[in-house]
Parts: sequence; structure tokens; C-alpha cells
Amino acid sequence: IAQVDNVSKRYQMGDVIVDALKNINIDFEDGDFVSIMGPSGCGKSTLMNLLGCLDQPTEGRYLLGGQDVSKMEDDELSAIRGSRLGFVFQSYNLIQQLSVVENIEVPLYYQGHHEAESRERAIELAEQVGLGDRIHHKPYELSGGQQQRVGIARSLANDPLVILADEPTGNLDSKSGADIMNFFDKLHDQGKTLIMVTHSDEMAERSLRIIRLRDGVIESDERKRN
Amino acid sequence: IAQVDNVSKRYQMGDVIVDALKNINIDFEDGDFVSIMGPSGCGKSTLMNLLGCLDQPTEGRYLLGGQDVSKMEDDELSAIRGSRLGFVFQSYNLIQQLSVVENIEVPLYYQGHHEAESRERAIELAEQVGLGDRIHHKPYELSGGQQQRVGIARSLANDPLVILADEPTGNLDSKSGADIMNFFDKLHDQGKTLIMVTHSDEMAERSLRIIRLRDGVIESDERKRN
Ligand SMILES: Nc1ncnc2c1ncn2[C@@H]1O[C@H](COP(=O)(O)OP(=O)(O)OP(=O)(O)O)[C@@H](O)[C@H]1O
Ligand SMILES: Nc1ncnc2c1ncn2[C@@H]1O[C@H](COP(=O)(O)OP(=O)(O)OP(=O)(O)O)[C@@H](O)[C@H]1O
Ligand SMILES: [Mg+2]
Ligand SMILES: [Mg+2]
Repeated sequence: IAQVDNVSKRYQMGDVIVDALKNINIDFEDGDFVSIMGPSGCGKSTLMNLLGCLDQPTEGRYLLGGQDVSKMEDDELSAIRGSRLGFVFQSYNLIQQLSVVENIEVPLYYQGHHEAESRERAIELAEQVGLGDRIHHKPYELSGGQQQRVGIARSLANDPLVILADEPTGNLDSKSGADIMNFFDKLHDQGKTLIMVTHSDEMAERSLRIIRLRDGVIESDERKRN
Repeated sequence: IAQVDNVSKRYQMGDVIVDALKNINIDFEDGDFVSIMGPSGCGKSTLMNLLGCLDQPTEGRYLLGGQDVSKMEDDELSAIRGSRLGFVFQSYNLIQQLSVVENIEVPLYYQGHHEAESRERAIELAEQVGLGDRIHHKPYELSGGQQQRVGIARSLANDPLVILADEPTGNLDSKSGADIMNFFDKLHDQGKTLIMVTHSDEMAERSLRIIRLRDGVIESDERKRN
């Protein structure tokens, strides 16, 4: 479903060069459930941004459904981002002026859905992440973990095929984190592909494949035996 | 060193009332090393904001060094915040236009230190949290865990007596998290008081006392036996 083909990502700031990713090769299968782990600063979010079409590699290619993303037209790319991919950001990226339910609705609005139908779906998603009693709160009126959960709900608004979640449980206690993982299990059973960055071995244990990065390269890529 | 005396915190939004904290009583001793744990949304950050003099209770009193904080003059309060308390925020709160080393220097600047001396101290702190090779990066050029570590370094700039850290290792892998805890152990050995919110049992195990909150009330408050 997605292929990372000898991808590298380099940042150049004056004379300083940071090689955030070096020669990364990964094939993601349809319906996969993958955890990406590794030390702080090793390139996980950089990789997620490439997978989510939010950034381009410096070298190599990223293929989505067999097509080279860098060769796609702008509107084709935003159609994919809007309806096929759901992205949960490490730093939430919520819109401060909008309430919880309005934040969740944003992707639906961009896909042209009717108001009543969007509102109903957004409320249902808020309840599924345990925020049914916070739907009119603004982000600054929520705890860190609650904001994280709004980000998770928003990523699911358009019922995407692929969910990319960058540390979805980093600010959650182990019970709330387990609730989110139960929810992810259900989505996986529905046939979705889940790719998740996590620092928690407990959460990673629940996925089917663990890719470990270190200093911008793949250290190991192991599938669980059933 | 600090006393929470029957404190409550209520948020009112229209007809909705959220009782974030209810009748909290805690005595913090000089040189204490405390972990505060509990489910997402149970009131931990709200309590930390009160302890850090960033917010006031709705009822009850908060005493710092025996004095009621709500009765203090503005300049006395900012002297305390500037030099006696170090605060690590759950969402980092870094200044995007300043580099890592400039961000760490901000509290020193407010306390009127000389430039050369501030710069030297800030660089040393950056090295102590593993960011010696990132000192000129801006926050958006850092990973999530790196930004979290800048927040930790900044909280130590003025060598405070009390360090309040709201989920300091939430975005760190277990090795980087352990490095930060080693660093906190050293600070504790120097006589500092550390009060830390964490979701990680592993990190909490390393403190001397664990306070568990649930729905705005204290569920348990246990000191480790030596
Ligand atoms: N300004 C506000 N107005 C209304 N409610 C608020 C406000 N700030 C926080 N709350 C509510 O108060 C409760 C406690 O929030 P707090 O941030 O202290 O939780 P927390 O324990 O730190 O959670 P987490 O582990 O998710 O960070 C939450 O339910 C939140 O929705
Ligand atoms: N815009 C940028 N310019 C320069 N360097 C950058 C930029 N963005 C990221 N980096 C560097 O690239 C490296 C990888 O960053 P990335 O955010 O992918 O790490 P990460 O694995 O997600 O870490 P964490 O677990 O802390 O979130 C880091 O060392 C970071 O300093
Ligand atoms: Mg990251
Ligand atoms: Mg919090």
C-alpha cells in the first residue's frame, strides 16, 4: 500500500548538515499494524511526515498505491491527504479558536460534507475517545492528554484507509492509553492500515510489526510470529 | 516548604461547571522527591499550575515558605517564580523565534545576569540534557523529545530550589527518559525539591513519594519505605 524506496532526508542550516534519514527502505502492506520506535531525535517524526505526504524526501522515492508521490498533481495529493490518510501529530496542532467538536469536523468540512451529518459523526468520535463531556471546550480548556485525544478523533473523521499516529499515547496514563489501543485494534479489524510511532513497549507489543530506527537508519524490522 | 491547604479549583463555562480539584491537602517537605500520577484529565496540570504560582485556587490557600501566595505582592511573586521555582511545561512553551541556547537563557536574562556568563551556563545545561549539538536550532527544527529537553534545561537556568516538572519524559524513549531521571536524581542529591507529574510507573518508582489523583481528589499519598 505504501513503499519507501531508498529515502534520505537532509536538513541544511548554514554549514550544519543534519541527515535525519539515510537510505530508508520499507514496504507497508495493506492492513498492516506497525509500530515505529527509537531514541528521541532518531528520525521517527521525519519519516511520518514523509509517509503522510507532509514533506518530501531529499533523495529516493515514496510510492503510495504504486504512484510516486513527488510526481502527483497538487489536487490529487490533497485528495489523498484529505480522504485516505489520517494523521495524528506529536504536538496535536489543534485550532485554538475552535471547540473540540469543531476541531474534529475540520477534515469533514474540507471534504464537503453536510453540517448535520458532520456534527453527528464528530460527536460520535469524541465519545469514542472519551471526550463526550468536553465537546464544547476549547483546546486550552483541556488537559494535555485530552488534546491528544481530540487529535486522534480528528484523524478518523474521514474514515481514512491509513492512519499515521505520531506518539498517540505519549501524554496518556496507561489506562487511557490502553483504551486508545483497543480503539486502534477495532480500526485494524475493520481493515485499516495503522502506522504508529510509540515510545511504549506495552503499546508496541499490541501491533504486528516493530520497526526500530536509530540515528536515521533502520536498526531492525520484525514481524510478530502468530 | 510548600503547603496546599484545602484547595479547590473550579472552571465555569456558561452553565457547565468543571471541578478540576476538590479539597486538596498536601504538605511538601524541603528536599522531597514526589511523583504525581493519575488518569488523563484528573487535575494534575491544574495542581502543578497552582504550585508554580501560575494560577490561583478558587477556594483554600497555597502557602510557599509559610506565606499565603494570594497575599503576596506582584513583584515578590515574580521574584519567587524567577529564582526559586523552575517549571517544565507539559507542552514545552518554547519561544519559536529563539534558538535552543537563547530559550534556555531567557530566565537568566530576566534575573539580570551578564551575557557571557548566561551563555556559558545555558550551553552547559544544553549539554546536560543531551542537546550540545543542537544549540543553534530553533524549536521547529527539533524533535518533540528534544523540545521537551530544552524545557527541562530552561527550568534549571536559575538553579531553583523547587523544580516542578509536568510530564518531563512523556515524549522520550526509555533510555532518554532514564538519562533525565539520572539528572533529576543528581539535582535531588544537591538538596533540591522535585515535584513531577508522570504517567510512567518506571519513572515514578525512582521518586520517594507517589501522590495519586483521580477526578480532582487525592486517592492515595504514599512515601517509599527505605
Ligand atoms: N480553562 C479550563 N476551563 C474548563 N475546564 C478546564 C480548563 N482547564 C482544564 N480544564 C479541565 O480540568 C480537568 C483537569 O485538567 P488537567 O489539565 O489538570 O488534567 P491532567 O491531569 O493534567 O491531564 P493529562 O494527564 O491529560 O495532562 C480536565 O478535565 C479539563 O478538561
Ligand atoms: N527543520 C529541521 N532542521 C534541522 N534539523 C531538523 C529539522 N527537523 C528535525 N531536525 C532534526 O532531525 C532529527 C530527527 O527529528 P525527528 O523529529 O524525526 O525525531 P524523532 O525521532 O521524532 O524524535 P522524538 O522521539 O524526540 O519525537 C533531530 O535530530 C532533529 O534535531
Ligand atoms: Mg517525534
Ligand atoms: Mg496534564
